Amino acid sequence: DYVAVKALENGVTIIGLTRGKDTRFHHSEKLDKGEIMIAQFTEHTSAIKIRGKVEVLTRFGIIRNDDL
Amino acid sequence: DYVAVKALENGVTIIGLTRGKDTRFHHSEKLDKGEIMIAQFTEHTSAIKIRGKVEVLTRFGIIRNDDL
Amino acid sequence: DYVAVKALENGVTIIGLTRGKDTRFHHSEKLDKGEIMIAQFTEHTSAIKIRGKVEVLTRFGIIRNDDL
Amino acid sequence: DYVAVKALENGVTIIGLTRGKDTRFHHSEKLDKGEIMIAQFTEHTSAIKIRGKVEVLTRFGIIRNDDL
Amino acid sequence: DYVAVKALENGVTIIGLTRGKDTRFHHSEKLDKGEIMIAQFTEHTSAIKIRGKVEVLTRFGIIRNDDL
Amino acid sequence: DYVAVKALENGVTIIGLTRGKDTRFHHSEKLDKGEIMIAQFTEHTSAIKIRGKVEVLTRFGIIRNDDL
Amino acid sequence: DYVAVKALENGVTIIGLTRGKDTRFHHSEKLDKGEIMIAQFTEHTSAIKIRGKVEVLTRFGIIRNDDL
Amino acid sequence: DYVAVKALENGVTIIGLTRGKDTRFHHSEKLDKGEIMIAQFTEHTSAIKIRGKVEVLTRFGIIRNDDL
Amino acid sequence: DYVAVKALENGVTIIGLTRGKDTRFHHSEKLDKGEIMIAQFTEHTSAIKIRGKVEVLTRFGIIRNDDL
Amino acid sequence: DYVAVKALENGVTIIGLTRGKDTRFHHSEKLDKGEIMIAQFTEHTSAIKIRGKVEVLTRFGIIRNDDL
Amino acid sequence: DYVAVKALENGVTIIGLTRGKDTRFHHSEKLDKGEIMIAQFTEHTSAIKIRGKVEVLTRFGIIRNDDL
Ligand SMILES: N[C@@H](Cc1c[nH]c2ccccc12)C(=O)O
Ligand SMILES: N[C@@H](Cc1c[nH]c2ccccc12)C(=O)O
Ligand SMILES: N[C@@H](Cc1c[nH]c2ccccc12)C(=O)O
Ligand SMILES: N[C@@H](Cc1c[nH]c2ccccc12)C(=O)O
Ligand SMILES: N[C@@H](Cc1c[nH]c2ccccc12)C(=O)O
Ligand SMILES: N[C@@H](Cc1c[nH]c2ccccc12)C(=O)O
Ligand SMILES: N[C@@H](Cc1c[nH]c2ccccc12)C(=O)O
Ligand SMILES: N[C@@H](Cc1c[nH]c2ccccc12)C(=O)O
Ligand SMILES: N[C@@H](Cc1c[nH]c2ccccc12)C(=O)O
Ligand SMILES: N[C@@H](Cc1c[nH]c2ccccc12)C(=O)O
Ligand SMILES: N[C@@H](Cc1c[nH]c2ccccc12)C(=O)O
Repeated sequence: DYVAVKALENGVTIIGLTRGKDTRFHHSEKLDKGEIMIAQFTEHTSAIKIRGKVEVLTRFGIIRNDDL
Repeated sequence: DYVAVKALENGVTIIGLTRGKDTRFHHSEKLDKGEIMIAQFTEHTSAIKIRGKVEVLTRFGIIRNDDL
Repeated sequence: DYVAVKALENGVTIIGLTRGKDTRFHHSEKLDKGEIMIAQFTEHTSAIKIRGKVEVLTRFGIIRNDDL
Repeated sequence: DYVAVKALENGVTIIGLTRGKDTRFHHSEKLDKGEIMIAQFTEHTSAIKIRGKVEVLTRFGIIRNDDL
Repeated sequence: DYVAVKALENGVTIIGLTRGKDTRFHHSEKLDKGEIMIAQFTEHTSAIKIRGKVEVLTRFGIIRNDDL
Repeated sequence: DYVAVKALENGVTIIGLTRGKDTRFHHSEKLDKGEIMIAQFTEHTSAIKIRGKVEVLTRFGIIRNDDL
Repeated sequence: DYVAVKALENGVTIIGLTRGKDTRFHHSEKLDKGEIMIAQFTEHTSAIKIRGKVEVLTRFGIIRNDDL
Repeated sequence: DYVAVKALENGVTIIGLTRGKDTRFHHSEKLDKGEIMIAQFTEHTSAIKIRGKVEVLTRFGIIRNDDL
Repeated sequence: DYVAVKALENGVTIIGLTRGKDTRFHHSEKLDKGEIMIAQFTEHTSAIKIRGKVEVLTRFGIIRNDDL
Repeated sequence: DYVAVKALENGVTIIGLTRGKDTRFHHSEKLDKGEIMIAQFTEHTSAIKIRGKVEVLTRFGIIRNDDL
Repeated sequence: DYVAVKALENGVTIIGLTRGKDTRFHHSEKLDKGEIMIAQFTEHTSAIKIRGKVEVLTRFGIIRNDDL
């Protein structure tokens, strides 16, 4: 499974949280406006946190946060 | 399987409950307004509890609690 | 498989019933109004009982009990 | 696989029938009006019998018996 | 796989037929009007016979026999 | 996989044909009008033959033969 | 996988062709008008040939040959 | 997987091509008008060639060649 | 998986390309107008090339090239 | 999984990129106008690059580039 | 799983990010306007980053970034 993220502004961050007993940030990818990141869940990533204005395509629908 | 959560206000918490005989909180992730968390069920997380105003995309539909 | 529960009032309880020959309550999670719990069926939980006003999203549709 | 049952009156019973050569009742769960039970088929439960007024969500559709 | 049966009258019987070379009745469950039985196919049950007025939900559609 | 058969008249027969090199009848179940039989394909049954007026629900649609 | 055949006339034949290097007829089942045969593909049957007026339900749609 | 072929004229041929490094005809089945053949892909058949006027039901749709 | 090809003119060729490090033609099947070939991807065929006017049914839709 | 490509002009190239740590071109197939190539992802091909005017059928929809 | 990318301008880059504890760029493929790349997630690629104006077809929908 993966999610697809389109940055709607500069400075968006896609953060991978570790799988396992412990939950911490293992990677943070910076996106500028218009850049796209398609990220899987993996052996090392069991949660993804997103900061900044984005459009996210998930299996269960689309999330936008630029209207809040 | 995962769920996708969009915080509609500051101070939202996404809580992972332990898998197994015992049920307790193993992690609590704070989200500010607009932040998004996409969290899987895992070897360590068999239930997720959410506090605060959110929109949640699940396999079975969308939940919002800002109208209560 | 999981179900997603939104509490429509304070004092809602989500009860896990044990898997196996014996059927008893192994955990009861209290939810306040607006709180959301997304709970899997697991090695230890083969039935879930819910008390209080809720909206439940299941694979087979949505259940509400606030109109009874 | 599971079924989701909403009790429409007090005194509803959800009965688990044993899997195997022999078919007998191994557990009977009482539900009051509005209470919800979501019950899987399991290693020990291969049939479920329901008494009382209910709404049942199954993979193949919804059953109500309050109109009979 | 399972089927869901709602009894539309008293005295309905749900009969389990044995799996294997031999085909005979191994269990007969009586249902009164309104009672519901949800029965799986199992290691011991490869056919189900139903007598009396019922509504049956199957994967392939709904069967009623009260109009004959 | 299974098929669901509703007898539309008395004297309907559901015949199980043997799986394997040889094809012969191993069981014949009589149904009276309104009786329902839900029969799986099994280790011993790889074909099913039906005589008499019926409605049959299959994965690929419904068959009726009372209009011929 | 199986196909469901309804005979629209007397003298319909459902022929099983052998699986393997060699292709020959291993069984021919006669159907009279209105009779129904539901036949799987099996370890011994990798093709099915039908002679006579029929309606056939397959996974990919319905075939009738009575209009030719 | 299989395909279902209805002959729209006499003299239709359904040809099985061998699976493996080599591709040659291993069987050719003659169909007269109205005859139906339902043929699987198998350990020995990885391609099927059809000559003559037919209607073919495949997983991806229906092919007719009588209008060319 | 397979594709189904209907030749819309004489001299259509269906070419199998080898699976593996090396990519070359291992078989070329000639089709005359109206002939149909249904070809799987196999241990030896990981790409298929088609020359001439055809209609091709694939899992993802229909391709025609007679309008170019 | 595969994709189906129809060349809309002469000189279209379908390029296979190697699977593994290293990403390089292992094969380039030339297509003339109207020719069709249906290419799988394989042990050796984990990405496909296409140059020239084409219509591509993928699991997720159709891509054309002749309008740019 | 794969995604399909159509470059809407020159100088588009498709970047593969490494699978595992460490997240870094292992390959960057340049696309000119109209070129198409269809890229799988693999043993070595668990995230894909895209720079430049594109249309991306994913399992969950289409992303364009030329309107920002
Ligand atoms: N190396 C990471 C790459 C990755 C995948 N998904 C992510 C989401 C966020 C951040 C990094 C990632 C991993 O395999 O898990
Ligand atoms: N380390 C946690 C990360 C996580 C996944 N889903 C969660 C839900 C809530 C809190 C933490 C998580 C785990 O693998 O289980
Ligand atoms: N520790 C419990 C957590 C849980 C999952 N689903 C539940 C439903 C109700 C109560 C607790 C739970 C378990 O793994 O089973
Ligand atoms: N201990 C029981 C719990 C249960 C599951 N489904 C049920 C249905 C009815 C009664 C009890 C149950 C079991 O694992 O089987
Ligand atoms: N003990 C039976 C219970 C049962 C399941 N499905 C049934 C249908 C009819 C009668 C009994 C049953 C079994 O496991 O098979
Ligand atoms: N004993 C039989 C029961 C049966 C299943 N499906 C049938 C269809 C027809 C007749 C009998 C059956 C079997 O397991 O195969
Ligand atoms: N004995 C046969 C029965 C059968 C199944 N499908 C058929 C189709 C045609 C004729 C016979 C059959 C077999 O197992 O294969
Ligand atoms: N003996 C052949 C029968 C067959 C299956 N599909 C076919 C298609 C064409 C011709 C013959 C066949 C086989 O198992 O492969
Ligand atoms: N012998 C070939 C037959 C074949 C299957 N699909 C094809 C496509 C094109 C040409 C030949 C074929 C194989 O098994 O692979
Ligand atoms: N020999 C190649 C054939 C191939 C499949 N898909 C491709 C896409 C592009 C170029 C070549 C191919 C392989 O098995 O991988
Ligand atoms: N060699 C790479 C090829 C590749 C697949 N998907 C990609 C996405 C981006 C860049 C390269 C790739 C791999 O197998 O992983």
